[in-house]
Amino acid sequence: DYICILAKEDGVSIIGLTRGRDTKFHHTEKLDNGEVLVAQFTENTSAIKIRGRAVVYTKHGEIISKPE
Amino acid sequence: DYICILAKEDGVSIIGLTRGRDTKFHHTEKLDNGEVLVAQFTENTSAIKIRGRAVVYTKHGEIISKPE
Amino acid sequence: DYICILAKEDGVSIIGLTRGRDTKFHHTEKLDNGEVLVAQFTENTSAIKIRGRAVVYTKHGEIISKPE
Amino acid sequence: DYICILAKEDGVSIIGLTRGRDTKFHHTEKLDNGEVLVAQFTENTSAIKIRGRAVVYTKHGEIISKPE
Amino acid sequence: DYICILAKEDGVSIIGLTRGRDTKFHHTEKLDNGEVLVAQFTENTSAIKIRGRAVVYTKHGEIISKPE
Amino acid sequence: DYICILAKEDGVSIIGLTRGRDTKFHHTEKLDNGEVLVAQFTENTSAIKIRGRAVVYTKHGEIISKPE
Amino acid sequence: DYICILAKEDGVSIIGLTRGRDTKFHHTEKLDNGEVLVAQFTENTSAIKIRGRAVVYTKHGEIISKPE
Amino acid sequence: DYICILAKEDGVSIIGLTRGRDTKFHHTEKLDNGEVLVAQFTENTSAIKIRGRAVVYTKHGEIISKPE
Amino acid sequence: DYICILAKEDGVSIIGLTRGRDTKFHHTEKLDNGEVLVAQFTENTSAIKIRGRAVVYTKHGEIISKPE
Amino acid sequence: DYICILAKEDGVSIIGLTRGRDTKFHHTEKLDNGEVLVAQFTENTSAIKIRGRAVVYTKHGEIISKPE
Amino acid sequence: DYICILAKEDGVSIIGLTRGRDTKFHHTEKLDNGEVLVAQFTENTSAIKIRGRAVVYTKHGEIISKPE
Ligand SMILES: N[C@@H](Cc1c[nH]c2ccccc12)C(=O)O
Ligand SMILES: N[C@@H](Cc1c[nH]c2ccccc12)C(=O)O
Ligand SMILES: N[C@@H](Cc1c[nH]c2ccccc12)C(=O)O
Ligand SMILES: N[C@@H](Cc1c[nH]c2ccccc12)C(=O)O
Ligand SMILES: N[C@@H](Cc1c[nH]c2ccccc12)C(=O)O
Ligand SMILES: N[C@@H](Cc1c[nH]c2ccccc12)C(=O)O
Ligand SMILES: N[C@@H](Cc1c[nH]c2ccccc12)C(=O)O
Ligand SMILES: N[C@@H](Cc1c[nH]c2ccccc12)C(=O)O
Ligand SMILES: N[C@@H](Cc1c[nH]c2ccccc12)C(=O)O
Ligand SMILES: N[C@@H](Cc1c[nH]c2ccccc12)C(=O)O
Ligand SMILES: N[C@@H](Cc1c[nH]c2ccccc12)C(=O)O
Repeated sequence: DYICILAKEDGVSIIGLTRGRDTKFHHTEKLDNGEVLVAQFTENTSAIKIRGRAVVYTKHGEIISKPE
Repeated sequence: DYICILAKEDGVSIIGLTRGRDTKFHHTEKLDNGEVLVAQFTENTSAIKIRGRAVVYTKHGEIISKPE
Repeated sequence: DYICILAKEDGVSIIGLTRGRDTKFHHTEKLDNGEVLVAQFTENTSAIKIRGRAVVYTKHGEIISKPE
Repeated sequence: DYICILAKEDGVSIIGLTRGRDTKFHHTEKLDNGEVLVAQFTENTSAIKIRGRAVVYTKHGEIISKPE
Repeated sequence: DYICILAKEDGVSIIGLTRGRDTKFHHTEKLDNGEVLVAQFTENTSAIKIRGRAVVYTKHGEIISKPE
Repeated sequence: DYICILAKEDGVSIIGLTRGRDTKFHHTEKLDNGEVLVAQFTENTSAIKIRGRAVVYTKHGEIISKPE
Repeated sequence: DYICILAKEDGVSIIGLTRGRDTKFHHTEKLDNGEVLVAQFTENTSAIKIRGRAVVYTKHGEIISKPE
Repeated sequence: DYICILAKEDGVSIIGLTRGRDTKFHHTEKLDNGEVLVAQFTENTSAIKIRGRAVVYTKHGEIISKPE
Repeated sequence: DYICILAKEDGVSIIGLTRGRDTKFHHTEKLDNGEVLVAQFTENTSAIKIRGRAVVYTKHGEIISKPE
Repeated sequence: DYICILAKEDGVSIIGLTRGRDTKFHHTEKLDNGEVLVAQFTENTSAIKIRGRAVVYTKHGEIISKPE
Repeated sequence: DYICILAKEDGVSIIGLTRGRDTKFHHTEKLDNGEVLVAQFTENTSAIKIRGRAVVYTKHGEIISKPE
């Protein structure tokens, strides 16, 4: 399973949350406008948070974060 | 299996409920308006509760929490 | 496998029934109007009962509990 | 695998039949009008009997028990 | 794998045939008009026989036993 | 995997052929008009023969044995 | 995996070919007009030959052997 | 996985090629016009060659060998 | 997984490339016009090259090699 | 699981991010205009970042990076 | 999983990139115009690069490398 994020502005944050009893931010990947990140769920990442204007492509459809 | 939540107002709570004999809140992730969380079911999370105005994307369709 | 419940009134009960030879209520999650619970079947939960007015999203379609 | 039952009258019975060489009733869950039960097949339950007026949602479609 | 049977008259018989080298009747579940049985294939049941007027819901479609 | 047989006359034979190096008839289930048999392939049954007028429901469609 | 054969004349032959380094005929099942055989691939049968007029139902569609 | 071959002339050859480092012909099954062979890929057969006029039914569609 | 090749001229080459660190040609099967080869990927074959005019049937559609 | 990238300008970067607790860039593959890279998720790569103008083909659809 | 490449000019390069911590070119297969290569992902190949004018058939659709 993976999701895709297309940044629609500079400084979009893709934050990986830790798997396990604790839930912390283990990594933040910064995207500039037009950059794409394709990210899996992994042994270390069981939730992903997106901040900033972007299109998030998932198996449940496309979601626009920080819509107008 | 994962679900996606797009917050439609500030202060939306995504609450993870523990897997196992007991059912407690183990983590609450706060989302501001426009932020997105993509969250899996895991060894530690077997139920997820959503409070506040949001769109919840699941394999059974889109659900609007706290609709007008 | 999971189901989703969108409460349409305050005080909706989502009741987990125990897996195994005995069938008892092991947990009741109360939802207020507009709140959403996404709940899996687990090692401890093999049946789920819903009381009160809600929309239940399942792989067999949407079911309205306590319809008008 | 699970099925869903929406009771359409008070006193609907959802009966679990035992898995194994013997076939007995191990549990009866009573539903009042409008209540919903989502029930899996399990190590202990290999057949489910429904008595009273209800809608039964299964992978083979919706079945109305005790139709008019 | 399971099938569903909706009885359309009193006294419908759902007969479980034994799995293994021998084929015998190990259990007969009687249904009255309007009652529903949802029954799996199991370690003990590898064939199911239906006598009387009923609708049988299977992955290959709906079959009406003892049609007019 | 299972198939369904709806007998359209009395005396329809559903014959189980043995799995293994030898191919013999291990069981014949007789159906009267309107009766239904739902039968799996098993450790003991790797082929099924149908004699008499019936509708055979399979994953490849419906087959009418002994058509007019 | 199984195939279905509906004989359209008397004396149709369904021949099982052996699995393994050698390929021999291990069994021939004779069908009369209107009879149906539903046959799996097995540990002993890795190819099936059909002689005579019949309809062969497979996952790739229906094939008419010895067409007019 | 299996393929089906319907011979459209006498003397159609279905040739099994060996699995492994070497590729040789291990068996040739001759079909007369109208005969059908349903053949699996196996531990011994990893490629199948068809010579003569026939219809070859595969998961990628129907192929006519030695077309007019 | 297998692909099918229908030769559209004499002398079509179906070349098996070795699996592993080295990539060499381990077998070339020659097809004459109208002949068909159905070939799997195997422990020894992880790539297949086609030279000459043919139709190649794959899960991604039909490809015409050496088109006009 | 794999994704495909078609570069629409020179100097497109396909960056592999490491799987595990740390998230670093382990490899950058440079593509010139018109070149294609088909890349899997692997034991070493759990996220892929794309910089520059390209079309990214994924199971969730086609994404244009650095759109006009 | 495999992809197909149909060369649309002479000298098309299909390059296999190594699986593992390092990413190097382990093999380049040269195709002339009209030749087809069907190539799997393997223990040794986790990414494939295509240079030159070709049609690349993948599960995400057809991609034209070095389009006009
Ligand atoms: N550490 C949590 C992270 C998480 C996943 N899904 C969640 C849903 C709600 C809250 C937290 C989470 C876990 O692995 O389970
Ligand atoms: N602790 C419970 C949480 C839960 C999952 N699904 C439920 C349904 C109803 C009530 C509680 C639950 C369990 O793992 O089973
Ligand atoms: N304890 C029961 C709960 C149950 C599941 N499905 C049921 C159907 C009917 C009655 C009870 C049940 C079991 O695990 O099997
Ligand atoms: N004890 C039986 C219950 C059962 C399941 N399916 C049936 C069909 C017919 C009669 C009984 C059954 C068994 O586990 O097999
Ligand atoms: N005892 C038989 C029952 C059976 C299953 N499918 C059949 C088809 C025909 C006749 C008998 C059967 C078996 O397990 O195999
Ligand atoms: N004993 C045979 C029965 C059989 C299955 N499929 C067949 C096809 C043709 C002839 C016989 C068979 C076997 O298990 O393989
Ligand atoms: N004995 C052969 C039978 C066979 C299966 N598929 C074939 C295709 C062609 C020729 C023979 C066969 C085998 O198991 O492999
Ligand atoms: N012996 C070869 C046969 C083969 C299968 N697919 C092929 C494709 C091309 C050439 C040969 C083959 C193998 O098992 O791999
Ligand atoms: N020996 C290589 C063959 C190969 C498969 N897919 C490829 C793609 C490109 C180049 C070579 C290949 C391997 O098994 O991996
Ligand atoms: N090292 C991380 C890389 C990663 C995958 N998905 C992510 C999502 C967000 C942030 C980082 C990641 C991991 O394997 O889990
Ligand atoms: N050696 C790398 C090759 C690779 C696969 N997918 C990638 C994506 C981006 C960069 C490199 C790669 C690996 O196996 O993981």
